[in-house]
Amino acid sequence: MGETIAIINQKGGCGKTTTAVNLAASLSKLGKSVLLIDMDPQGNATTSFGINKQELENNVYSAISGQVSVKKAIISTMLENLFILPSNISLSGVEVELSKLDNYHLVLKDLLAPVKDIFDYLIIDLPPSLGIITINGLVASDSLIIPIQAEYFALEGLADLTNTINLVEERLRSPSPIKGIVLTLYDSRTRLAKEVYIEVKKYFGDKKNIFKTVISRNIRLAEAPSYGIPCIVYDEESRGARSYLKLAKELIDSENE
Amino acid sequence: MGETIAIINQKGGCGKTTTAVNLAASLSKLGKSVLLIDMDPQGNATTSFGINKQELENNVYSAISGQVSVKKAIISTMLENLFILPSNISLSGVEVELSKLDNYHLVLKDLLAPVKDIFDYLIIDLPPSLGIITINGLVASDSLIIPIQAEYFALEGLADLTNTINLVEERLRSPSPIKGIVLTLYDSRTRLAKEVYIEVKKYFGDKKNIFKTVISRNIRLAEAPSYGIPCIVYDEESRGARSYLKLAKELIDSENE
Ligand SMILES: Nc1ncnc2c1ncn2[C@@H]1O[C@H](COP(=O)(O)OP(=O)(O)OP(=O)(O)O)[C@@H](O)[C@H]1O
Ligand SMILES: Nc1ncnc2c1ncn2[C@@H]1O[C@H](COP(=O)(O)OP(=O)(O)OP(=O)(O)O)[C@@H](O)[C@H]1O
Ligand SMILES: [Mg+2]
Ligand SMILES: [Mg+2]
Repeated sequence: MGETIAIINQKGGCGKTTTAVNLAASLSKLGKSVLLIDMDPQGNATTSFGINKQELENNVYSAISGQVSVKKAIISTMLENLFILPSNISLSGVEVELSKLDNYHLVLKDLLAPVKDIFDYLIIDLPPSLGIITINGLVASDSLIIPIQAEYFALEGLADLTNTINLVEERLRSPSPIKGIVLTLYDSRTRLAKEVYIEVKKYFGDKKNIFKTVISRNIRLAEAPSYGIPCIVYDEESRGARSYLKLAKELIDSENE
Repeated sequence: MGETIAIINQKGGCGKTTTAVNLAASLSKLGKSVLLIDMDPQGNATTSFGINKQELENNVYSAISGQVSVKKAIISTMLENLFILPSNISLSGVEVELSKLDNYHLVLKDLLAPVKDIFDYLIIDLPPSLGIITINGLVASDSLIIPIQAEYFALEGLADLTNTINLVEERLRSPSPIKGIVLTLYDSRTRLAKEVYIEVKKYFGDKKNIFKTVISRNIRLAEAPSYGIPCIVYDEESRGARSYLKLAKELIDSENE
């Protein structure tokens, strides 16, 4: 039975896509079968695998709108155990369209149901907002990973994010426990990063929620997407690739506890 | 007659709020009267001035929904010539509400009409999306400034952004010329930054659209919001504060050409 994990944070640029892509790639390298679902109209997770967004025959929007089955929209990547449900700007129309449906919040969960058992992990990349696409991501997921950039605005957004998670749990009866918080773009030389890290620990209380693995700023993570390959393929020895492999191992270990 | 400038880019974390806040503060230091409009439900521009988002009596949403006049929702800041129309998470409900109106795209333009002539500049901070709030920002503005982080995903998003700008111009008959592109979070030590800069110049063709001022990465810009003051107040001598002052001067000079 596959575990569906949504990578969520409405703050822009905090490393959601970089985490979704490199965590999915690392899990597949560790022998897990993984489906990466790009639920961001920007399609950054899709282009991170060298896929031409404009020329896609099928994508997550054509599957959601019923033009094609989800199985037909899934494509393989250069990694053996890793598949992707790609997206492009066509997905941006879905928020207004879904808002007219009664069960607008179950659309993604229902779409993924036929393929959930084929994979060990289903990783969902979400856009920087708390709208209907993100609500769908919350309802479809079994658990959440929250990437937090160690900067001030990230702290500001935590209350809005946890409020939304709690609302979905109460009103839509769809709990998604937080699997973990991962510090991203971490620059240990700055006082700001350390201060924010301390505040994040205070905010989330018991330590079990914060991954021990911290993802430092590493230029190889930012370069890899321009070559259309995940960092573990672009530069396996880089600090960035090794951090995400470590995060993947920490994630798998936490399942066995 | 005030000029309304929207700071726009759907890519998250590219420096929209940092540019809106520090450009507005710099223009006010140069003697211009400025209104900063926070159209992002995250409310980062609002908290950049030490304003408690949760305790706000009035905000841009209460003005848009007609509970209070726009004049009553505007508050002063620590800078003499700078005022702000603040926001908080209450704004996130507006996209679905406005989608039901025929003139959904004119709401912000009509809201600002009574105050447009009171200021020299009205600067609009927008969220990381191309939804109804951003469309309102495009229609309400006379011109646009596009902050671009010198990284790969920023290039990916340019086509979607310029398509949206052109659509609003043709379908909603509301042209907003691009006043300029500003490179943000620029790290001149990396090859990636230089490569992206070259690609951006290729994409936008004639040089006149790209501001000569490049905003380098400078930790003081990221620290200032945690003290609730713009960088020019937090550390006037910092590279970050000086870059935005230079950008403000370049903007004013371009008006006089
Ligand atoms: N650890 C890191 N080291 C260096 N660069 C990074 C790292 N993580 C992310 N980046 C870069 O920072 C930028 C923002 O990251 P990314 O796009 O993954 O964030 P996001 O949260 O998905 O953004 P959005 O809100 O737009 O979806 C990208 O250019 C990415 O390449
Ligand atoms: N030139 C800079 N030097 C250092 N830090 C910066 C700079 N510009 C922005 N930052 C920091 O980078 C992060 C992203 O910037 P900011 O929040 O302004 O981007 P944004 O485009 O408004 O994000 P969003 O898409 O979430 O609205 C913030 O933590 C900010 O403090
Ligand atoms: Mg992303
Ligand atoms: Mg912002």
